Amino acid sequence: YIELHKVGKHYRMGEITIAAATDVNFVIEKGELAVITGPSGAGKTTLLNILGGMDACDEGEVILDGKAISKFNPRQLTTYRREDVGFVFQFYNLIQNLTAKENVELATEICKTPMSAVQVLELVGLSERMNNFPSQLSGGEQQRVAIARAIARNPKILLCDEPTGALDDSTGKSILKLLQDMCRETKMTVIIITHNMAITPMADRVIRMKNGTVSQNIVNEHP
Amino acid sequence: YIELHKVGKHYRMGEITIAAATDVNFVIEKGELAVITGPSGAGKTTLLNILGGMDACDEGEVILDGKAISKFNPRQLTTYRREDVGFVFQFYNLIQNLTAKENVELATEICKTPMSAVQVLELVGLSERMNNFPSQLSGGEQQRVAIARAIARNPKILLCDEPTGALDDSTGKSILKLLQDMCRETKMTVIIITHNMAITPMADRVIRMKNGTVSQNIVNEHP
Ligand SMILES: Nc1ncnc2c1ncn2[C@@H]1O[C@H](COP(=O)(O)OP(=O)(O)OP(=O)(O)O)[C@@H](O)[C@H]1O
Ligand SMILES: Nc1ncnc2c1ncn2[C@@H]1O[C@H](COP(=O)(O)OP(=O)(O)OP(=O)(O)O)[C@@H](O)[C@H]1O
Ligand SMILES: [Mg+2]
Ligand SMILES: [Mg+2]
Repeated sequence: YIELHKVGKHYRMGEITIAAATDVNFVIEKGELAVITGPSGAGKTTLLNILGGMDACDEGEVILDGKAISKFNPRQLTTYRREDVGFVFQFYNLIQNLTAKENVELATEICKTPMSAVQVLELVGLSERMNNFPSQLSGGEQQRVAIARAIARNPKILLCDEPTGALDDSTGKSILKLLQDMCRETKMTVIIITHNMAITPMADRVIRMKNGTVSQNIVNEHP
Repeated sequence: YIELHKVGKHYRMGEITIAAATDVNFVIEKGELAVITGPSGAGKTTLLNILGGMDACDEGEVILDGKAISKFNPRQLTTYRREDVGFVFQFYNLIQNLTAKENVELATEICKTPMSAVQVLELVGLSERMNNFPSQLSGGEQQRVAIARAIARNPKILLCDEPTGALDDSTGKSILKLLQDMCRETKMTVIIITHNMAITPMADRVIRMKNGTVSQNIVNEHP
């Protein structure tokens, strides 16, 4: 469903070239919950940005559902990002002067088959706080609004960069169980970047990165 | 060294009052590494903001080094924040158009006994990236700049809100070991909010919070 062939990305900074990703190869099947893990600076966010059409790779190919998104022009990428991708950013990116509920509603406005904002906010445990602004919410509460916003779009692929970083263990686990359930019920393909190794047994696939490349590709038979 | 007596903080939002902290009582000895832990929304950031003079409590007393900071006027609070406190925020708060090194240098400009920016950035493993801007750094790299910036000020108390949230296990451990060493060598009092329960054995004291109040106060004899 998702295929990466020899994907590379580098940043040129004066005389130095930083290789953020080098010769990255992997596949992810439709409806899988895949986890990308690895040390700080390994290239995880870089890969997710490429998968989400937020950034272009310099070498290699990215194919999703048969289409080569690495060859998309800007307009095709915009459509791809708007219709097919749900994104949870490493830094929550909520709109400060909209409430939690309004943040979710805005994200689903141009969506074909959105979920109800109230329902999704209940699913992440925020029914009591949905009329609050981000500045009136704790770090973990803001992170959950960001997750609700991405899920509500009912995307083909859901990309999450450290979705449980600011959550305590039990809230984090229930969020992951929620993502796992949605994965299985709606055939949504979920890719999660995390440092939390406790998550990896719940995934169908674990992609370990190191220094910009894939060091290990593990398939779990019974997650 | 640090004493909290019956500290409370609430937010009034229309008809509803949210009790962010209620009847909080604990002491922390000079030179201790204390960890505050607890579920999302428990009141941890609220407490840290009060300890750091960023926010005032509504009830109770906060005493540091014999002074009642809960009674400080705005000018005393400003001096307190500038000279005595190092703060690592839950969201990194780096200045986007200054490099990592410049961010640290700025923070130590009005400091009495700062550490060298270059040295501290080496301590957190960023000697190769100190001339980069925050947007050119990974999430974990930005978090480490924020930590370096707080440490370099050589403060009396160092307050860290989830300092290792975006770091992989091994980088996170080395950062905590660094904080633990500084605690012991410089008699700096360090207070860390974290969800990472693996950290708690390294602390001298663990304060567990739940629903705005302290549920458990544990002293480790041999951390
Ligand atoms: N705009 C940029 N310019 C230069 N270098 C960059 C840029 N963005 C990322 N990098 C570098 O590319 C490498 C990979 O970065 P990336 O953000 O993908 O890491 P990561 O695996 O997400 O790390 P973390 O766990 O710390 O968030 C890092 O060395 C980073 O410093
Ligand atoms: N400005 C505000 N207005 C209203 N309520 C607030 C405000 N700031 C915090 N709260 C509420 O106070 C409670 C405690 O918040 P706090 O940020 O201290 O939690 P926390 O323990 O840091 O949580 P997390 O682990 O999710 O970061 C939460 O229920 C939060 O929603
Ligand atoms: Mg990252
Ligand atoms: Mg918090």
